[in-house]
Amino acid sequence: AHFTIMVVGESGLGKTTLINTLFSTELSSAKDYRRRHVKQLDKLTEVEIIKAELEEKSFKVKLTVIDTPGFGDYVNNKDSWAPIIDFVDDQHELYMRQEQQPQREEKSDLRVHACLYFIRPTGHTLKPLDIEIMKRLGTRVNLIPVVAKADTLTQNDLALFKKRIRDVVNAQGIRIYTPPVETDDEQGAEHARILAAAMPFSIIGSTEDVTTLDGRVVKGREYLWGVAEVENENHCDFKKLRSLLIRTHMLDLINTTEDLHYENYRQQQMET
Amino acid sequence: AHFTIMVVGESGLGKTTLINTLFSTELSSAKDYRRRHVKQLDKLTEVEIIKAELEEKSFKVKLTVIDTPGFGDYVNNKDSWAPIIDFVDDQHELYMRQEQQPQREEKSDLRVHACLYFIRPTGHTLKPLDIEIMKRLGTRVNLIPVVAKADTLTQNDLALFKKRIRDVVNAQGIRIYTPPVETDDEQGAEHARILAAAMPFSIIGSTEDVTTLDGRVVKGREYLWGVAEVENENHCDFKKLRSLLIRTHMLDLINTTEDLHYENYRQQQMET
Ligand SMILES: Nc1nc2c(ncn2[C@@H]2O[C@H](COP(=O)(O)OP(=O)(O)O)[C@@H](O)[C@H]2O)c(=O)[nH]1
Ligand SMILES: Nc1nc2c(ncn2[C@@H]2O[C@H](COP(=O)(O)OP(=O)(O)O)[C@@H](O)[C@H]2O)c(=O)[nH]1
Repeated sequence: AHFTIMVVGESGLGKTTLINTLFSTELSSAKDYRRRHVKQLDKLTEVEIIKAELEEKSFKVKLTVIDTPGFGDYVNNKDSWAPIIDFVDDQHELYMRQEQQPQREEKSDLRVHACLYFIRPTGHTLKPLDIEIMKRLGTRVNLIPVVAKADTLTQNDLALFKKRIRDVVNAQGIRIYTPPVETDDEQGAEHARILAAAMPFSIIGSTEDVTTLDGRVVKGREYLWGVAEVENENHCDFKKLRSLLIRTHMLDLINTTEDLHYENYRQQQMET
Repeated sequence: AHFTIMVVGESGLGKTTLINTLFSTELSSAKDYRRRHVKQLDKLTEVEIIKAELEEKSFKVKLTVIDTPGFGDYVNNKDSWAPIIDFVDDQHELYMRQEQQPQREEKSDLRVHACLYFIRPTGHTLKPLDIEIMKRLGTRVNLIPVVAKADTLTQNDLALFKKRIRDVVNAQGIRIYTPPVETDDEQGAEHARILAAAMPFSIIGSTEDVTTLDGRVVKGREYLWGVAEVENENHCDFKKLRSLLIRTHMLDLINTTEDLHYENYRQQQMET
């Protein structure tokens, strides 16, 4: 299987760390800030393609992570979403042309199956730039917004922040990926409802093993006042996100990309 | 005495909370995000002037806080520093004109004695916009950069982040306020060195009383994994900042503003 994830968000929101945490793979060093900032000075939001082979339990997945260094980091971010939106459209375009070939050998396919959009945890509300790009992404790709660095927010702050984000998403008509609820599978339906109710997922990322105050060794962020745990569902929604992406909904993410988003793109191209 | 502080930084960095924590005064509600965001939609970085009477121990201080809502929050932040820099210059201008009057009654004086610049705790380095505005502020006002929401960073992250900020500040020639070291007062000199070594000060802000895991009631942020304490010097530099601003260096901040920054401004005006 071939699974392509795109991570979008300004630098410093823990995107690299989250990918490494999700896939327990050192795809790139989170500390390598200098290299990525050099790219930003070219004032070009490039997309960085990072490939890896994953062996998640019983299946082997070709994972591609599309990073978007520089997005939102400039003094002037006007149209900084354009390279990202173009990239998504281009993959549909490339696939479409390959499909139209009389001889169709092994197609290269980088169509994005899931786009994780990282929201800065200000505690206030979505920024104008967030709204601009999420609107454009939501109609083209399975958009999964996450609250980055959720260990910045107390329980109350987080609940309020999530509510405000959901209000703005509804008011602005931003399309978010929602796990489908199958009526014939009560347990699966319940799981889908739980996932949907938790969105946007709050995220804490870490590949470090640390020891909690009560002696457990966990993946987490060790502060002087305690350990924020990645896999503790009271601390954040990391397990829900991982479950959605890798366990329960990878197939649905792939299918909706091929059946819905790709077909939308083809139709729009045919009409113009 | 009349003390004017300016807080500069994008929204959501805890500026309002910090002012309330510093002065134990509800100057404005940190939760009132909606009102301030309305101003931003006018695409105008205004300055908001908040006045209060302070009774700090033995002296009474007329405190004015200049807030800068909207700074850095737009899609295009080009020249968003201009209203802020203009405001600082304008206060010198206004004072200068009053001084030049034949009849000089009670002058109104809003010259900024200290400018707290809030740095977003990305863990990476200063953003281009930070550098742009700090360069311009540093030559006009006592500039005190702080690492906002320092409870976002683990001990190691924080130390590295501070070091990188100091490297960029030096490389870019940004002028930071440094407490003067008087050679005839060993204790004061040692205190000044300790303050200077801690810069940029890491900040955690909170006006809430919470109970720590070991039963103490403190000002802090209560997470499920522990309490980040405002006045614990292992957790952040809040006490150092408060000491500098209110206890040990308020007079020096006022004097350098009147003797150094104001005189610089006057000279530049005379020469043109
Ligand atoms: N508070 C907090 N910091 C994090 C988290 N994940 C990563 N970081 C830190 O944030 C900084 C930037 O992380 P990085 O993964 O490089 O962010 P990127 O620029 O978005 O790829 C590093 O110092 C990380 O240790 C998190 O969940 N919470
Ligand atoms: N993690 C963290 N959050 C803070 C801190 N200070 C304030 N906040 C939260 O950040 C959000 C924005 O604070 P506010 O003072 O309104 O920020 P402002 O927009 O810069 O004035 C609120 O939810 C605060 O509770 C802090 O030191 N650490």
